[in-house]
Order: sequence, then C-alpha cells, then structure tokens
Amino acid sequence: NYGVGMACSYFEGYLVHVLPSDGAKFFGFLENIKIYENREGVVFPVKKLFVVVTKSLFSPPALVEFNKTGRDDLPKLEACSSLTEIEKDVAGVKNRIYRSTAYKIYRPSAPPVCLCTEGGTPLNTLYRVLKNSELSEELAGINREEIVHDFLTTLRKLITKSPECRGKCELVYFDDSNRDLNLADVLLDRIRELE
Amino acid sequence: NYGVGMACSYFEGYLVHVLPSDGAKFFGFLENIKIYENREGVVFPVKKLFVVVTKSLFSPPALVEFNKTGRDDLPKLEACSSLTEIEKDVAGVKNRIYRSTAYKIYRPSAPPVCLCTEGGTPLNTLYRVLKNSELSEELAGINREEIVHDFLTTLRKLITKSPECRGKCELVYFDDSNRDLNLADVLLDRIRELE
Ligand SMILES: Nc1nc(=O)c2ncn([C@@H]3O[C@@H]4COP(=O)(O)O[C@H]5[C@@H](O)[C@H](n6cnc7c(N)ncnc76)O[C@@H]5COP(=O)(O)O[C@@H]3[C@@H]4O)c2[nH]1
Repeated sequence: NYGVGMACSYFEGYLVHVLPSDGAKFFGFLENIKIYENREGVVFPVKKLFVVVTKSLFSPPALVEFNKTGRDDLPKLEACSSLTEIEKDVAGVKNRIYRSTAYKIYRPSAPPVCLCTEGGTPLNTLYRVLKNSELSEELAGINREEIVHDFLTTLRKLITKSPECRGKCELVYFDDSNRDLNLADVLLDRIRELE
Repeated sequence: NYGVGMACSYFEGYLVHVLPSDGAKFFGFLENIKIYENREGVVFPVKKLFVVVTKSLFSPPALVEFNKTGRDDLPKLEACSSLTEIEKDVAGVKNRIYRSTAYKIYRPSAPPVCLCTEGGTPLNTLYRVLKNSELSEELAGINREEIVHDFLTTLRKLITKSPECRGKCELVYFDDSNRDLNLADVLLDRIRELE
C-alpha cells in the first residue's frame, strides 16, 4: 500500500532524525526553534513542524509559490533562513544534512507570524514520478486521493504513538485545486487553533 | 508494490538531483568527481556512484563497518571527505543539501583505490521500519528478498532509460549474511570489471 509505505518511510527516514533529541549534540526540534528565536529575535507562536500535503501531491521548491500574486490584501508566506542543521552519518553517507526552513506569514494589518513549514516531500517525489511517463507505467492504477488519505492517516498514527515525536509535527491538508483558498490563511487558521 | 515504489522514489527524489548537470551551477556527478580528484590529488578509476544494497536491507552509518575486524590481510574501506555539495530548493525546504562520500579501499599490497559509494538508503529506512514494532504491523507480509529484487530490477531499468543518469550509477548487491564475503573485495571486483 503506497500511502502507508510512504508514511512509514517519511516517519522513520526523516521525522525520527529531525524531531527528537539525539541524546548528544542535537537537542531536538523544539530546542532548534528556540535557538532560532533567540538568534533572530522572533517568536514562533506554535513550535511545530507544519507539513503541507496538497491534493495534487505537488509541492513547489518554495512554498511562497502558493501566494496569490497581486493580492496585497491577503496574508502571504515569505521564506526566511534555515534552522540549525542536523548532521549525521546515515547509510554510508557521512555528515548527511537535514535542514528545515523558517517562514514568515506577512499580514496586511497585523504583525508577521513565524513558523517552520515545508511540503510533504514523498508526495512531491511521487508527483514527479507520475509526471515522468517512463516511471508512471510502473505505478499504473494509483489513486491520488487514496494515497493522500492513507499517508495522512498512517503518519498521524505514527506520530501520536511516538513519545519523542508526538506534538511536534502538524499535518496540514491543502486543496491546491481550489482557487479560493490561500495557503497562508490556512496555516494562520491552524496556528490560531493550536495557540 | 513496495520495491518498485522505493526505486521510483529513489530515482526521482535523489538520483535525478545528484547525477545529471542542472544546466546552471551544478555540472553533474562526473564533473563533481573530477573536481574532487583535482582538489585531493587522487584518481577514481571508475567515476560512478556505487550503491550498495544488502540482503538484510541494513546499511550501517558508515560503510567501514562492513570491514573484517582484525584482518589486515584483507582490503578495507575508509571514508574520506565529501564531494562538493549540491544545494537546491526542494518541496518548500530552501537550500536542501545533497552530499556524497568519497571512500578509499586500502589494499595490503597495492595502492589504494578511490570510489564514491553509499548504502541503499530507502532499504535501510525500510529495515528501521521493520525493526520498529509499532510500524511493522502496517507493513505485515513483506518479503525482503522480493523487495530487494524489485528495487534493483526497477532501478536498473530507470537508470538505463534515462540519458542523463545512464552509466553514472552502479548497483552492487552484497550478501551481508555471508561471513566469507568482504564488501571491499566485492567493490574491487566490480571496479575491475568496469575499468
Ligand atoms: N523535507 C525533507 N528533508 C530531508 O532532508 C529529507 N530526507 C529524507 N526525506 C524524506 O523522508 C523519506 C525517507 O527518506 P530516505 O532517506 O529513506 O529516502 C530517500 C533517500 O533514499 C534518497 N535521498 C534523498 N535525499 C538524500 C540525500 N541527501 N542523501 C542520500 N539519499 C537521499 O531518496 C529517497 C527519497 O527522498 P525524498 O523524496 O526527498 O523524501 C524522503 C523520503 O520520503 C526528507 N524530506
């Protein structure tokens, strides 16, 4: 089951590296956010990794591409610098680097809001696989809605069951085919729910 | 089909980023090796990325762990520094870093041999998933041999079909349950075949 497999791989191959403390030099995601807050003089109202999963599976290189062009009346995302990197030897690659990006949401009549967010990488990779006709025949018969549903359900379960990852990651489903929706607003709503 | 899906994800989520030129500042894997050769004053007899796929699915953090301890009569791997990093914005993560490791194989009565090699990361992630009893129920009924076979077969096909990746990646199957086998020797044999 593709969605379930992707969620397991994302959890064990990524979240497990970036969320918990490693007991040595990496103090964990929450600590990483606090270090950034002190260094940059900002505040993250919600100290979680927001993973944006889209209906199309696609995630642009930078989430700012989801902003509505020419609409200064709407909140919009802007990328800031990266949080402190995590460097570890993984499967033969020495000093493999895991890096998360801080974003600001600028609002027309309120102060900006900081958060750590990114796209759902395995789904974006699948999007690229399906676009590549050479590859897509290998995965014929795939149902995107089912994959997104299985990915989200399985990942939520895995995160909740893990004492070290629970409460540090927020999954945000975004219907990028709906032109009335603005990602920055969807993220602001979720932040308000969690504050 | 898990093995097929992993091969597609590894190809489209990794090999496509690190093997071809990106038409701008990254000149491709071959160029990357030549830069390293000039900088470090070494020669890579075979300028390919050697991906080591094991029977157990496990890849240690550094491939040197496959060396036979206390056997100075056998060739052994030693990790060197990394090749030049590739930095690109991917799925909302700004400046995500992709980095490959150069290794030397030291031989008891011959000069050392340089190569760029690593483990098959997606299989190592699956190994960790299966070890985690919370996750393994999600993937019950998995047959490791079948997964390795499907992963290798699919990946070989994808690499061969791609003009930009063809000839730049060598897949090496290593039966890590066979104590008579030494990974450094298996890699040397493959290098001799390809020289
Ligand atoms: N946002 C984000 N940042 C990261 O640094 C990162 N690293 C992994 N992942 C995602 O977690 C999952 C598990 O990763 P794994 O390493 O087993 O497979 C990876 C791995 O086998 C290989 N790969 C990707 N990046 C690297 C890398 N830098 N070095 C070696 N191998 C890599 O290609 C597979 C697919 O990668 P992505 O399709 O980018 O998404 C992965 C995957 O869904 C990441 N996601």
